[in-house]
Amino acid sequence: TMKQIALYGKGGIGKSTTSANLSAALSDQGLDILQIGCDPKRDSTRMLMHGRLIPTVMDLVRERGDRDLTVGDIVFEGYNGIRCVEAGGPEPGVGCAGRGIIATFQILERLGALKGDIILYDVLGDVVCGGFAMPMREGYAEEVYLVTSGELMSLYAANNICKAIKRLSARVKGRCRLAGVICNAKNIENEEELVSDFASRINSRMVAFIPRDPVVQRSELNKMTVIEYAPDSSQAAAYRTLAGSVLENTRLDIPEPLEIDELESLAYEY
Amino acid sequence: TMKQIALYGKGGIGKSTTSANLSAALSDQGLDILQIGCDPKRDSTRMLMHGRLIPTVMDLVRERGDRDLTVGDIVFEGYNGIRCVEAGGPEPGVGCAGRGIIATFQILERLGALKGDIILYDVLGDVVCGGFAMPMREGYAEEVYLVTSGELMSLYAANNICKAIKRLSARVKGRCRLAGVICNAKNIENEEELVSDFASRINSRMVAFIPRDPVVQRSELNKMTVIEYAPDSSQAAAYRTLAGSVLENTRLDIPEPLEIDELESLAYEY
Ligand SMILES: Nc1ncnc2c1ncn2[C@@H]1O[C@H](COP(=O)(O)OP(=O)(O)O)[C@@H](O)[C@H]1O
Ligand SMILES: Nc1ncnc2c1ncn2[C@@H]1O[C@H](COP(=O)(O)OP(=O)(O)O)[C@@H](O)[C@H]1O
Ligand code: SF4
Ligand SMILES: [Mg+2]
Ligand SMILES: [Mg+2]
Repeated sequence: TMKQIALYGKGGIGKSTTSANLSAALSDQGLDILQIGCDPKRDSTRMLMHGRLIPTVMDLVRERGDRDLTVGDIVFEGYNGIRCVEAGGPEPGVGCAGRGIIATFQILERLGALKGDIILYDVLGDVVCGGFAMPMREGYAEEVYLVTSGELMSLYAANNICKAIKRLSARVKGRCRLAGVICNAKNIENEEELVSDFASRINSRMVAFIPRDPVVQRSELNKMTVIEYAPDSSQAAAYRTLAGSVLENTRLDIPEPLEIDELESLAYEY
Repeated sequence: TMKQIALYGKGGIGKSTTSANLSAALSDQGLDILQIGCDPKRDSTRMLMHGRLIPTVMDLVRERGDRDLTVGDIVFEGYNGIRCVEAGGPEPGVGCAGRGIIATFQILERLGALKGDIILYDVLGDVVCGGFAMPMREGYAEEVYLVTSGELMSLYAANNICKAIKRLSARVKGRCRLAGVICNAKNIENEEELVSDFASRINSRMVAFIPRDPVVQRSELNKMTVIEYAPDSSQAAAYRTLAGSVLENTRLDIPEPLEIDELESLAYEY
């Protein structure tokens, strides 16, 4: 059956880098992958598209309406046949990102393009409003992975996402569950222990520890994922290990968010 | 008359660091300052409050309703008498950040606390939806400063904010105008020329170039602004110069946003 997973986390934490490399590693195993960027930055699929910022669904809907859009207008084939979509951002100053994200999913569904072995949603997690929670509320993102580092503010964002998952998991449509925590390292002291401790306190577990490695920047300069640019690197191996964990994962939990003072004392403990 | 200014920019670009130091520099000139954080991270006023994350208005409204809130519940005095408020984030998964921000302003108005020589709004600019544009739509943020670096994605966020200002400047209530561009350096090649060029192409100007300086991290470790921790440093001088420019500024423009390909070629040119 089709697996629908979402990566949520603070802006700049490494969601898109992790998503693109995860998609690439999964496609190397022969799986049919659809990656949908749900961040107004619209750069989720950039490294899969060799540096190109593909047209966004929201821009196209604003220019031409959604009636006559075709699959070819909004779905682009990137590295290894991975299908790429960018939802884009709301109409500046007036729109709602949530309405645009849902509209994107409904258009893909209507066109019969919301399919694959795995659909990967890359979603901004700074603002856990009704808008950005749409992929969870409407039952699209069934397995949520939190991307975080050991920094207090990125744990704070991850904890907020847990509050949303907990609240939404009680809804009929909400099949959303927390599938695990991915630590994308920022090289702070005792980071692996800290994030692993955080993960178990919120009733989950750390499923991957991705080192901070300059090969990521070198791959970006060459407009490729690490999987494509440096397939034999230890960093590519880390993304492949993550791909294996995602495929094998059967643990889906309802998280237990922490209070702010518990979060602060956890961060200071390490 | 009271000046109402807002700093908008991409997450992590340095809005809160710049806001807190700007407020501190302005308060050193004897001015009465109110700083309001409008970012779910709720850490806008942290260095003014010696490391404390003050209670947010949205959390208090969710716990106790807004009827019986007093000024003492939501306004905290920080460095040099600067009054600090944090709007906080929406109810995770269901709320809208915009409704919370507006509710915060209305509660402060009702309590007679939305006053001072300068009110400084520190607003997230990654998502320029109707929610985060509220300070501009409702006529609170009259002078908007864009905080950006020379990186493509931070210029992209700044350009999106310009689209919102342009669109909202035509409304009756919308007195919002672009007052200038603040470059918070990330030490990329030819950054000052690039950001200055960007500013003039959008019909504005660069009002400050703030160096990237490790004294910011040292001040943070001591839970203070640079103005308080290292008042004689060149970095403190840069924030004081910004304060002077903000006080003297009379230029308020309606911006002309760039197309995405013009933005990309500008970034690659440098
Ligand atoms: N494991 C890593 N090692 C080194 N740099 C990284 C790593 N993960 C992300 N980065 C860097 O961080 C930047 C931001 O990551 P990105 O994936 O765009 O974040 P997000 O999608 O969460 O906003 C990228 O440009 C990339 O260079
Ligand atoms: N001029 C600067 N020099 C060095 N570091 C800076 C500077 N401005 C910001 N920073 C660093 O960047 C981080 C993010 O800045 P912050 O003000 O929190 O961003 P924002 O409010 O836009 O999310 C801060 O923790 C600070 O350490
Ligand atoms: S729900 Fe979220 S995305 Fe929509 S307008 Fe409100 S803050 Fe913006
Ligand atoms: Mg991203
Ligand atoms: Mg901030």
